[in-house]
Amino acid sequence: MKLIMAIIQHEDSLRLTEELTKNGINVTKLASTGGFLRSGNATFLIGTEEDKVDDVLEIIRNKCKSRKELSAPSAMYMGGSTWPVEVVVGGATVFVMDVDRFEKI
Amino acid sequence: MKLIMAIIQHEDSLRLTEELTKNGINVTKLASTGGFLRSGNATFLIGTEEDKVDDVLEIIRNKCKSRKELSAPSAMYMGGSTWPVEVVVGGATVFVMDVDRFEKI
Amino acid sequence: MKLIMAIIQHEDSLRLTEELTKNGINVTKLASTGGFLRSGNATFLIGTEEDKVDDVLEIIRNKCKSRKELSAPSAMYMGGSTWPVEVVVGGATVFVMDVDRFEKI
Ligand SMILES: Nc1ncnc2c1ncn2[C@@H]1O[C@@H]2COP(=O)(O)O[C@H]3[C@@H](O)[C@H](n4cnc5c(N)ncnc54)O[C@@H]3COP(=O)(O)O[C@H]2[C@H]1O
Ligand SMILES: Nc1ncnc2c1ncn2[C@@H]1O[C@@H]2COP(=O)(O)O[C@H]3[C@@H](O)[C@H](n4cnc5c(N)ncnc54)O[C@@H]3COP(=O)(O)O[C@H]2[C@H]1O
Ligand SMILES: Nc1ncnc2c1ncn2[C@@H]1O[C@@H]2COP(=O)(O)O[C@H]3[C@@H](O)[C@H](n4cnc5c(N)ncnc54)O[C@@H]3COP(=O)(O)O[C@H]2[C@H]1O
Repeated sequence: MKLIMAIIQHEDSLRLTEELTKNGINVTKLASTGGFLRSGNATFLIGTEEDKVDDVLEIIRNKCKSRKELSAPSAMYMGGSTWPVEVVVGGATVFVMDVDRFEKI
Repeated sequence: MKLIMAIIQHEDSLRLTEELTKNGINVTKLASTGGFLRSGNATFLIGTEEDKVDDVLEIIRNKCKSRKELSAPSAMYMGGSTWPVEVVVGGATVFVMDVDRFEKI
Repeated sequence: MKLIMAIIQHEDSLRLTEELTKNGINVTKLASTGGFLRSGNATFLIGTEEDKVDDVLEIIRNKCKSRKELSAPSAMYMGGSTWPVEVVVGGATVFVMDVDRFEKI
């Protein structure tokens, strides 16, 4: 059993949920916020057998698009500049982790 | 150290929190949503020593009940039917994961 | 790749986010609730290379302070007493976990 934690953009959340459910893949969604842009995104928890991990990643690749966003001025600590800067937000940031034990109670 | 991630039904959240606290078990709760029924549930994060994992699972088993729910019509992508279908929602879906390092700062 | 899950106090969330971003460390924030005090706190997800884990922990140590809080009466299941009791809430509770696979899609 593996746990996939995928941080995706708010705009793709519904489309991805529908596609996962259509393929019989269970998912739990958490509302989250990005540290840099401070805007709402979504963190998906997907527990799945190891041999299905690639299928899930393929679905995420098909349903989650990268977009250009303007960073909020408050986010520009780096160079101290206060002008909004354009950043590319990727389709998904995905962590696949090992699960010792899985139980349905 | 292990991290237990337990997805439980909204109705059992308070009762489970009280029982865990009564047994001196620390817990952090996250509001979450199920992918299929789209209704609110709860994801519990419980960091505990390996020899206490079975105790925690026993408490979850005692406090979290399975229930019959009607699936929202919008959730029925599978066969294309739009009639609500009865599903059994289990007491808890539990992932136990290994923790490399645990620190209280 | 490691995933750091840090549960921190609400009051330190903004300061910690700014410091992590200033150091080029990506973070995703989840709103959470403590099991004992029942008050809102924050769970940070930080995916980072293994050789940067100590830097991240150092930033958390610098930006997250422990505080004395009064426990809500409802939280006192332990001895049955209903008087609020003073507890020390630590700066952060931190889990570092191994990541099998990391992908930016
Ligand atoms: N210090 C910095 N300087 C300049 N540009 C920066 C930056 N930090 C982030 N960015 C840019 O801003 C986008 C949005 O970041 P945000 O933190 O709001 O939202 C992030 C965050 O919520 C999450 N994320 C990404 N990498 C992560 C990691 N290693 N650990 C935890 N969460 C991560 O995924 C969302 C999208 O990330 P993505 O990399 O596609 O897109 C990022 C990246 O292109
Ligand atoms: N492997 C996994 N990874 C991540 N999270 C997981 C998971 N397995 C379960 N969950 C979480 O636990 C909740 C209850 O799941 P359970 O399997 O007991 O109860 C499920 C199951 O009986 C049924 N169900 C789920 N997906 C289905 C599908 N594609 N077709 C038919 N029935 C489905 O609907 C109930 C509610 O599902 P919902 O998604 O709303 O809510 C799920 C979801 O939030
Ligand atoms: N092993 C673990 N797994 C998952 N999450 C964990 C955890 N250890 C700590 N946390 C999270 O970190 C918050 C702060 O914990 P801390 O131990 O510093 O500070 C704690 C501790 O000093 C005290 N406390 C917690 N449980 C207690 C109990 N059963 N009896 C007496 N004091 C308790 O109350 C403070 C606030 O606790 P609260 O539950 O509201 O909030 C907790 C909880 O959200």
